[in-house]
Order: sequence, then C-alpha cells, then structure tokens
Amino acid sequence: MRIAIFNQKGGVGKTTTTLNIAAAAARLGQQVLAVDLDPQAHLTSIHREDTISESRDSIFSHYRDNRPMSELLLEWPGIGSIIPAHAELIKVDSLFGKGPAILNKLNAGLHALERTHVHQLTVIDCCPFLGVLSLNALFAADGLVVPVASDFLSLRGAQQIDRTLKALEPVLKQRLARRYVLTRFDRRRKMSFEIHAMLREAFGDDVCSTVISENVAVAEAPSHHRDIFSYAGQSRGAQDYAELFDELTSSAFYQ
Amino acid sequence: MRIAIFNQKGGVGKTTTTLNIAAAAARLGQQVLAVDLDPQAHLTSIHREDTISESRDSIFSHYRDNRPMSELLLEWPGIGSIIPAHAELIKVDSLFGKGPAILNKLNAGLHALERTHVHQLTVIDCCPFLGVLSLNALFAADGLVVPVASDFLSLRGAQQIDRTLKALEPVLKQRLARRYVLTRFDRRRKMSFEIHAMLREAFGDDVCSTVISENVAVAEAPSHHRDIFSYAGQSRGAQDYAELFDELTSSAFYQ
Ligand SMILES: Nc1ncnc2c1ncn2[C@@H]1O[C@H](COP(=O)(O)OP(=O)(O)OP(=O)(O)O)[C@@H](O)[C@H]1O
Ligand SMILES: Nc1ncnc2c1ncn2[C@@H]1O[C@H](COP(=O)(O)OP(=O)(O)OP(=O)(O)O)[C@@H](O)[C@H]1O
Ligand SMILES: [Mg+2]
Ligand SMILES: [Mg+2]
Repeated sequence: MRIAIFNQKGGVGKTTTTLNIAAAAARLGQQVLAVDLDPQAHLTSIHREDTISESRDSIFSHYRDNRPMSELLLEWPGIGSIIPAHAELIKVDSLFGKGPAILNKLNAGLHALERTHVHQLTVIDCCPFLGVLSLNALFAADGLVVPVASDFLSLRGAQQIDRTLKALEPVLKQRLARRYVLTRFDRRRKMSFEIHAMLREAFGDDVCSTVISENVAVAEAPSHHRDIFSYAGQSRGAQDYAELFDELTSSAFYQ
Repeated sequence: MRIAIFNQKGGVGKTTTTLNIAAAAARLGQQVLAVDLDPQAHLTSIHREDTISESRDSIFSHYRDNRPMSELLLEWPGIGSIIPAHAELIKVDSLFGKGPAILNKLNAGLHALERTHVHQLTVIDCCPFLGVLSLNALFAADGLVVPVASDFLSLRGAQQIDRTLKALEPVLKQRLARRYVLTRFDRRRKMSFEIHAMLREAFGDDVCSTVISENVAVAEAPSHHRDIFSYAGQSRGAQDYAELFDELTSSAFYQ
C-alpha cells in the first residue's frame, strides 16, 4: 500500500509520522520504501547527516531527468529503503507547475519501480505546501494519513484538507481513503481533549482512536538518526506509534 | 520598520510571533500593520472566524489585479490593521513564478501605501515555503525575525535559512538584519537548552536572549481570536513576548 503523509499545516508531525510508521512496518518484517518529497529534506537528514549533495541522486532527478526511481534507492537499515529529497525540489512548482501530466509523475515512477521491487508499504513524506509535489503524493497514494497536532491552528489546517480533497475528487477519480491522527497530545492540557472531540465531530470514524503522545523521546530520536523504536523502544512514543500502525493495518483503511 | 517573520520549517511559531509582536507594539501605542502572506490564512483567521471570502479583498488582489494595498486594509482592534490572505494566494508561484519583477511587488505596494498611511511597525507573516510569496516578504523587509522551535528538526531549518540568506544577498543587495528567537521553550527538557546552545554557537549575537516559553495560553489564544496579552496578560507567554519586543526594539536590529 502507498500512504501519503500530508497536512499543509506546518510542524504537525508529518516527517515524524512517516519515519515511525515506516519503522513500525519494518519491525514487523515488511519491505518498506520511504519517499522524501520535501525540498527541506528532513526525512533524508534523519537517514544520514548531510543530505544528498547531488540533486541527481535525489527524487528531483526523477522529475528533471526522468531518472528511474530504481536508481535512486538508498538502503536504510532497520527501515528498508529511502528515495531522498534535495533542496532543488523547490524548483518543481515553477518548472512544471503548468501541465496536468506532471501530477502523475510520482505515480508513474512508482509503478515502474514496482515491476522490479516489492514494497508492502510505501510512505511518502510531504512538505507543508499544497503544490505540485504534494499533489503528486496524493495522486500516487492509495490512502492518506493526516497528522494533526493537538492545537487550534492545526485543527484549522485539518478542516482545510477535507475541502481540498473534496475539490480534488473529480481529478483523482476516487475518494482517497484517509485517516486523521492526533499528534503531540498532551494529556495535562484541556485543549488536547477539545481538539480530539472537535476532530471526531468533523471527521467521525476517519479519526484514529490512537493518539500520539507528546513525548520528548520522539523529538530527540531524529538527532540520533533513529526512529522512536530503536531510540527509546519502551517510551510512550514508541507504544503509540506501534498502536497507530496496528490500528491502521487492521482497519478498512489498509489495502 | 518592516519585519518579515520567516522560517521555512513548519509550525515553529511564525503566525504566533507575528500576532504577538504586533500586539506588543500596539500596546505601546504604535500604529501597526500586519500582512498575512500565507495562503492558509491562519493570521487572518485569528482576526476573524471566516477568512476573507472574496480573494478580491485580500493581498492576492494586489498581485492579480494590482489593487492598491490601501484598499485592502482591515481594522484590527487592539492591534492596528491587517491586510488579509486568501487561499488563492497558492496560485502566485505558478502564475508569477518566472519574472524577477514579481519579487518586488510587495515592497512596491508597501511603498505606495506608506505615502498615505503611517505604520511604525509592519509585520509580515510568511508560509513555510520559500517561494515567490516569502521572497516578496524578504525583499520588502528591513529585518527578519526567525522563530525556531526548541527541537532538532527546527534547528536544522534555521541552519538552512542562513544559507538561503547568504545566497540571496547579491539579489537583496544588502545583508538583511536578522534575529533568531527560540520558541516553544520547555525548561523541563534538556533538549531545549541544547538547541539554544547550538543556535548561539551558529549565530552568536543574532540569537535573542529572550526565549518564548512553551505555554498553553499562547496556543489557546487564537481560538478566542485574541493575542496573548488580551487573552492571558499575566501568563508566561505574555511576559516573554513583551520581553522579546523590548529586546528587539532596544537592539541594533530595530530601525
Ligand atoms: N509526539 C511528539 N512528541 C514530541 N515532539 C514531537 C512529536 N511529534 C513531533 N515532534 C517534534 O515536533 C517537531 C515537528 O515535527 P515534524 O517535523 O515531524 O512535523 P512536520 O509536519 O513534518 O513539519 P513540516 O511541516 O515542517 O514538514 C519536530 O521537531 C518533531 O521532532
Ligand atoms: N510558545 C508557545 N506555547 C504553546 N504553543 C505554542 C507556542 N507557540 C506556538 N504555539 C502553537 O504551536 C502551533 C504552531 O504555531 P504557529 O502556527 O504559530 O507556527 P507557524 O510557524 O506559523 O506554522 P506554519 O509553518 O504552519 O505557518 C500553533 O498551534 C500555536 O498556537
Ligand atoms: Mg516534515
Ligand atoms: Mg503560520
């Protein structure tokens, strides 16, 4: 299954959720591909310290040079593979922003890759901007996970996504399966529970029961180039992400 | 003085900082203009519940129709004025992404506005994407405030900005004054102090001494359409933002 991790609101845990869902699947023996579609390449930087120096070795090359995605795979021990991002991805909107064919580029590239490489799970990390790159992710995905941080401005972002997806349905030619996941949930704050209630009221069963707790280990792990399970396997964050993966895969969402 | 609040990293407190710096200045009697340059219009939504329904009444109209900014001003009690954003701003990159003249559009608009309207402070809220809109803010600004959330992925974002600004210097024809402000600082976390030390090591005196504490009141205020001072004037967040404004205005940064 291909899952896009998208929310145009910034800092809600997209990269963190991409990383830890990928790791959860890998720990259960799945072959996982992570695709970094963010010009800021945060997921790529967690894989290794200096981000890919050559844009030719990143997903940008798929867009600019039609380089096959099989040539862009990097091994990610404990996770599977990653196709890294690069700062030059910022040019994709202005270089290719006009034609409709561009929206299918990632999808086409993944189809070609899947003829020779099996991945039970492909997770795509998106940047906080609804441009050509994120639209590529939505067009390539079987389902969408929308992390929503437990605060009001993030809730507002979630409401915007629902409208965006409705507007895209004629073009996507399907109703993209989606799950909203509350992240950075602080049980000491009334606000966290209010946001959860408002999210449920808006999106009903599309809201995961699992919430990801605010847990400093989750924020520390990236600085050690680790996912939450290998960094702090007994932490609240690790338990929550394991529970989230379990909930996603045992629901109608998973294909 | 015109200050752009920019960081391409998402969710670091740009909108929150724009709002509360504007309010801090207004409380000291300054005439303040807030410009919302984010297609997601979060600052605009704090001003009032439903964002501007007509893009014609937003800053997008300045780009698309050359509408004078004086016609776009909305009163914001307790703050001054706001020029609102609109979802259609997302089109600016693809509509105007090519020519160099577009980068000066906001600057030119503000110059025209300033012939008839006095604002001691203009604060510009940016979206988490270094496209035409954010570049407009950088070109229009006398100085830049970079909120940096107290975690590793946000620190990485701050390091990218420094490189971006260096690359822009030939085009900007000046070294844009900048201040980095640590936000969402949690004193119980070792990580917060580590990030502060690393930020200081990288940017020295460009790093504010004031840090904005993680304080739930700061996150609740937007849901009541309030800045931190009017929502919770005795809170830690209010004290920190007052202190931040004081530090910025009594330093070489302020023009
Ligand atoms: N459950 C959590 N507990 C503590 N910190 C968290 C948690 N989830 C995310 N964070 C931290 O919050 C910050 C924002 O998360 P992240 O970068 O994953 O969000 P994002 O949506 O990918 O941001 P962007 O929009 O910039 O791409 C990161 O520093 C991350 O480590
Ligand atoms: N000091 C703080 N204490 C508690 N919550 C905070 C603080 N600063 C910001 N927040 C909350 O964190 C979230 C992110 O802040 P904000 O939306 O201002 O960041 P941003 O950089 O403008 O995000 P984006 O990149 O999406 O534009 C908001 O819900 C905000 O209310
Ligand atoms: Mg991210
Ligand atoms: Mg914002």
